[in-house]
Amino acid sequence: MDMVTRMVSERPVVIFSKSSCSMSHTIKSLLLEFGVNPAIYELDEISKGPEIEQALLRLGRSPVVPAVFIGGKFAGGANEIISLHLQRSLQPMLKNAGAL
Amino acid sequence: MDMVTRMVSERPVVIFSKSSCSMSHTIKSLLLEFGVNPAIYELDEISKGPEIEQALLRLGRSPVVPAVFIGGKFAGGANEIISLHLQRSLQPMLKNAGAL
Ligand SMILES: N[C@@H](CCC(=O)N[C@@H](CS)C(=O)NCC(=O)O)C(=O)O
Ligand SMILES: N[C@@H](CCC(=O)N[C@@H](CS)C(=O)NCC(=O)O)C(=O)O
Ligand code: FES
Repeated sequence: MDMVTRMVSERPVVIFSKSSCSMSHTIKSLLLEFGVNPAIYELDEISKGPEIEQALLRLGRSPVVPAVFIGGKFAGGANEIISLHLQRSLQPMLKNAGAL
Repeated sequence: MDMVTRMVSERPVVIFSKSSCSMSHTIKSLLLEFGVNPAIYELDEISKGPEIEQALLRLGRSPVVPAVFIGGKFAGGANEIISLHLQRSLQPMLKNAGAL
């Protein structure tokens, strides 16, 4: 199991972010407002950041941040999470993953 | 006259951006839709990028990008430009600066 697969299966919601990125900030705030308690990895602040970034790029996630995993599966970047929210399907996804 | 002051007086609209930043991309697209022809400086791609970034930080612009100057004066970052647009005051500003 590679590093990212292991990290995303540890919590119902996992967010890969950069602290200097306002789009990442927007997505983190949106998910926190639902009351979920995501694992947040700031790739520009943690020592394994560059390694995780490479792993995400290998998974085909480019550009890299924000990247949101729900229930161990890639749910999307900023555009996808905002669309899911507007279609009112984000809350059921979070519930099914046991995040709510 | 410092470097940034000189750069922003050369064209009616000047945008400091980073090519890797989706918020910068949004603001560039918004201004291009008005039909203005801004000078765009991608600070992560040009050799003087770090020097310009330092000059913008010294002017008090933090976080740095996007930074929009209209008629030689600082008009704001993403939040300010979006608010000006929603208040319908962006178009008159662009007209007064001779950008439209
Ligand atoms: N449309 C993408 C935008 C993602 C994006 O552009 N991410 C930028 C930061 S805002 C990025 O990862 N840039 C490369 C980098 O920062 O290393 C989304 O919906 O998430
Ligand atoms: N709220 C600010 C957001 C600006 C912002 O957070 N900019 C980020 C990139 S999205 C930045 O400059 N981060 C530091 C850097 O990239 O060096 C605005 O309205 O422009
Ligand atoms: S780096 Fe600017 S929005 Fe992400």
